[in-house]
Amino acid sequence: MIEIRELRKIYDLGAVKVEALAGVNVNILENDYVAIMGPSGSGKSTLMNLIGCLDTATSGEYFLAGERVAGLSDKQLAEIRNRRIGFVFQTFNLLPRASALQNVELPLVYAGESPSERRRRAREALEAVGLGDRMKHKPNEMSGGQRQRVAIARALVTNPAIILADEPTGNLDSKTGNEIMLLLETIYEKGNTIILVTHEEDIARHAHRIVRLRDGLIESDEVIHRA
Amino acid sequence: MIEIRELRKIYDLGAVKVEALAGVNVNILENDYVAIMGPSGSGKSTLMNLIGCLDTATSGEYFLAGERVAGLSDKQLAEIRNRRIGFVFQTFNLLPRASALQNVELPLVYAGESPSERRRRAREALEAVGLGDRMKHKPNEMSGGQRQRVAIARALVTNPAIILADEPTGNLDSKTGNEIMLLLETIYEKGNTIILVTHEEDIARHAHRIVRLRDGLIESDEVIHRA
Ligand SMILES: Nc1ncnc2c1ncn2[C@@H]1O[C@H](COP(=O)(O)OP(=O)(O)OP(=O)(O)O)[C@@H](O)[C@H]1O
Ligand SMILES: Nc1ncnc2c1ncn2[C@@H]1O[C@H](COP(=O)(O)OP(=O)(O)OP(=O)(O)O)[C@@H](O)[C@H]1O
Ligand SMILES: [Mg+2]
Ligand SMILES: [Mg+2]
Repeated sequence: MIEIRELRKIYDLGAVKVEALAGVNVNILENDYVAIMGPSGSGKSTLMNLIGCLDTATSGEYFLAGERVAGLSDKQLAEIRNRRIGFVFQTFNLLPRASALQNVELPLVYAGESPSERRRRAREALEAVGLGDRMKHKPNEMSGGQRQRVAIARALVTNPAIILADEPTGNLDSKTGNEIMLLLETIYEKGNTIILVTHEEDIARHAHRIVRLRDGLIESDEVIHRA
Repeated sequence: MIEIRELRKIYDLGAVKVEALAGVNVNILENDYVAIMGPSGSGKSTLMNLIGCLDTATSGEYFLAGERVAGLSDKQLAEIRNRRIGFVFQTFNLLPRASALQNVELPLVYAGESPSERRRRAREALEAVGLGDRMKHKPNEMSGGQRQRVAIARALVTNPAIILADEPTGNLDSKTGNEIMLLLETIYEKGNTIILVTHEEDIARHAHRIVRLRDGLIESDEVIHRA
């Protein structure tokens, strides 16, 4: 499903170049459940952005469902981002002037759903993350963990084939974090592919496989026995 | 040092009122080290904002070093925020167009330090959080955990009497998180007061006392034996 060969990403800041990914090789299968771990600054979010077609690599190859991503047009990339991928950003990236409901409806607007269908599905997604009573609130009228959950609901609302979640429980207490992991589990059982970045070992243990990054390279890639 | 009686905070959104704090009573001593825990949405950040004089309570009393905070002028509150309190925000709140160094220098500008002294101290604070090689980078040229560490460095650079840290390790891997906890420990040993919000039990165990919030009320307040 996802084949990555010698992927490199260099950020050029003029005076200095930062090699965020230094030649990453990884394959992720359909219905795989992978946790990506590693120190702060090791390249996790950079790798997620490349997988999610939000950014392009400096060199190397990325094949998504057999297609060479570097060869796709902007329009085709936008199509992939909207239809096949749900992204939970490390910094949430919510629209500040829109309510939780409006934020979660947005991917459904792009998908061309009718207003009543959008509303119904967005409401369902917010209830699934425990925010049924916060639908009309704007991001700055919510707690950090509530905003994180709006970002999660938005990523899941189109039922995308691939879910990329960058530290989805970073701002959640353990009980709420576990509820989110249970939600991801039900989605996983329906056949979706899940790639999640986390720095917490007990969150990572919900996955089937742990890939560890260090200094822009994969240090280890192990299947784990799930609890 | 901090005396709080029946503190209430109600957010009025017109159609709905949210009672974020429902009558909190807590005393925090000088050189205390308190961890605040509780579910997402239980009022932790709201309580931190009130303690940090960033917001005002709806009712109840807050005495800081014997002074009644509700009776202070805006100028006096700004003075307290700049001189006595260092705040690590849950959402970092860095200036997007300034470098890490400039962001960390900002509290020293308010404190009237000379440019060379500011530069020296900001550089030291960034090195203390492991970002010696990221000083010229802007926030969007850094990873999530690096931005979090810039926010921490900025809160510590004036050596404030009270440090309020809202989920300071939420975006950090365990090794980097432990380095930050060691840094807070050295500051604590110098006599500063530390109040930290965390949802991770093993981070909380670095503190001397754990206060647990639920639905805007204090559910428990226990001294713990430190590991
Ligand atoms: N500006 C606001 N306007 C309206 N409601 C708000 C506002 N800020 C917070 N709230 C609400 O007040 C309650 C407490 O929020 P607070 O941010 O203190 O929670 P928290 O314990 O820090 O949560 P988290 O662990 O998710 O960060 C939440 O239910 C939230 O929706
Ligand atoms: N836009 C950018 N410009 C320059 N350098 C960048 C940029 N984005 C990230 N970097 C650098 O690339 C490296 C990898 O960043 P990345 O965000 O992928 O790390 P990460 O593993 O997600 O870290 P964290 O756990 O702290 O979120 C870091 O050293 C960072 O400073
Ligand atoms: Mg990251
Ligand atoms: Mg909070």
